Amino acid sequence: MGKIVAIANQKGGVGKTTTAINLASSLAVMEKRILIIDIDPQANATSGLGFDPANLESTIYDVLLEKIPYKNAVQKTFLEYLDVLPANQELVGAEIEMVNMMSRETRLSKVLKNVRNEYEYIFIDCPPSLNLLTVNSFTAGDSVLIPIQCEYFALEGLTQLLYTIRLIQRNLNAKLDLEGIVLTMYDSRLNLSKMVAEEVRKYFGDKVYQTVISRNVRLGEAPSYGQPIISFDIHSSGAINYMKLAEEFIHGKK
Amino acid sequence: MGKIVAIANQKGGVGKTTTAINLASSLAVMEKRILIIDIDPQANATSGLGFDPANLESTIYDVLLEKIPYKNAVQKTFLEYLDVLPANQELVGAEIEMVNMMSRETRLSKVLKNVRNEYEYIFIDCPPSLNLLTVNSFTAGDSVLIPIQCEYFALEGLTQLLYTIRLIQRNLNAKLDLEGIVLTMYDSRLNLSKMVAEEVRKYFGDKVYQTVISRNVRLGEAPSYGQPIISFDIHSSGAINYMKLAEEFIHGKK
Ligand SMILES: Nc1ncnc2c1ncn2[C@@H]1O[C@H](COP(=O)(O)OP(=O)(O)OP(=O)(O)O)[C@@H](O)[C@H]1O
Ligand SMILES: Nc1ncnc2c1ncn2[C@@H]1O[C@H](COP(=O)(O)OP(=O)(O)OP(=O)(O)O)[C@@H](O)[C@H]1O
Ligand SMILES: [Mg+2]
Ligand SMILES: [Mg+2]
Repeated sequence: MGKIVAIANQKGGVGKTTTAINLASSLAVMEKRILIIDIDPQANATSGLGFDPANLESTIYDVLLEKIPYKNAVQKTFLEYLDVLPANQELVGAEIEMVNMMSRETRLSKVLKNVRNEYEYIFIDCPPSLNLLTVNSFTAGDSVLIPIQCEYFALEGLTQLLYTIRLIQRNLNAKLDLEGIVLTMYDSRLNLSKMVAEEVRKYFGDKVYQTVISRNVRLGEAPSYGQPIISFDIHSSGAINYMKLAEEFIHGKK
Repeated sequence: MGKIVAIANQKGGVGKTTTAINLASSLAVMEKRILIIDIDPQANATSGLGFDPANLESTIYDVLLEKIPYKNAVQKTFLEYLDVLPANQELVGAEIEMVNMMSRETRLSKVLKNVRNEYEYIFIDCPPSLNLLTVNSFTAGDSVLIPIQCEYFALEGLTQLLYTIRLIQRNLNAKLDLEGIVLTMYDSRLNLSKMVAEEVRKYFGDKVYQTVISRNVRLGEAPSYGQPIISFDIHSSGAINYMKLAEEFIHGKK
């Protein structure tokens, strides 16, 4: 039985998409069958894997709003065990379109009913906002993986995020769990990075992965070639960090 | 007559809040009367200026939803010419609460009717999303200032943002203009930074400020002390960059 993991944090630019693409592809290389669902209208996970959001037959928008089967929108990638359910900018309108629909929070969980039989892990790359698309991801998900950038503002939004997760657990999805917290863009030369990392470990203890993702320009370059880091530059610190994270993710850190 | 400038980009973590705080405070030091409006539920501009979002009598939420006069929520800062209209996490609910209201897109412009008489520049720090709060800011604003991070994904979302601005110009606010584009987190050692900066200047020509904001850790440290860079470390490259940007902003770059 597969597991659905939402990758979320309403703070922008903290490494949600980079973690979705690179954790998923590291697991795919370990021959785990993986699906990435891009539910962000920016469609960065879609383009970061080499697809052009403007030229797709069908996307998550059609699955959510028109209720076509999710399989019709899934795209294969050049990694055998990695598929992607892409997004495009039509998704910008989904929020407003869904607000007045019946059971607007559970549309995604309904359309993903059988996905756990097809894949071992399903990662949902969320937008930087606690909106209906993120709420749908929390309702459909088994757990939430939270990337936290080693910067001051990154600490601020955590209470809001945890509050939203608790709201979903109480009202929409009792089984939703915190999968873990991964520290990103860590720069060992900066006190700021060290300070934030210490604070996060102090509050969240063993919910924080031992593996820390360091700042590495190759992670920023890889998406412009439409590739995950593992195929773009397997010797980079970024690739090593994400492969280690994938190991820790599978074998359970806590 | 004052000017309302929305600082927006739906891509997360590109330096919207950092630009709002530091451009505004550099102008305040030049004795221009400045108001920062924080319309992001993360309330980073509020906390970055030393306020605790959880301990405020009234915020932009009360102004937008309860219609209290904006002056009742304005806070003075330790810079004589800089005030802030703060946010807190109540704003998370504003989106859904406003969707079914009459003229939901023009609520902010109505409550800010007289603000141009009180301040020379009013900067609105927007959330990383093209949602109703951002649409309200575009409807109330005279122009949009777009920070662009020198990273690959930063280029992806621009068409969506420009499309939204055109929609607002056509349907809600014909006078809305593009104030300018500022390149942020530039690292002169990285080809990625150079490549993105070149692309942006190619497409946008003289709409792009000459001043580039370099990556500078002091900009990331300043908010943890609740201070703009100009009072936290006036000799830092971050402070010099934002003071130069303020000069260029006032004297018109183009
Ligand atoms: N460890 C890292 N080292 C260097 N650059 C990184 C790292 N992780 C992410 N980046 C870069 O930082 C930027 C932000 O990362 P990313 O887009 O993954 O964040 P996000 O949380 O998905 O953003 P959004 O909130 O807009 O969805 C991107 O340009 C990405 O390439
Ligand atoms: N020039 C810079 N050099 C170094 N760090 C920077 C710079 N500009 C911003 N930062 C840091 O990068 C992070 C993202 O910046 P900021 O929060 O201003 O972006 P934002 O666009 O407002 O994010 P959001 O989309 O979440 O609102 C912050 O931690 C900030 O302190
Ligand atoms: Mg993303
Ligand atoms: Mg911000």
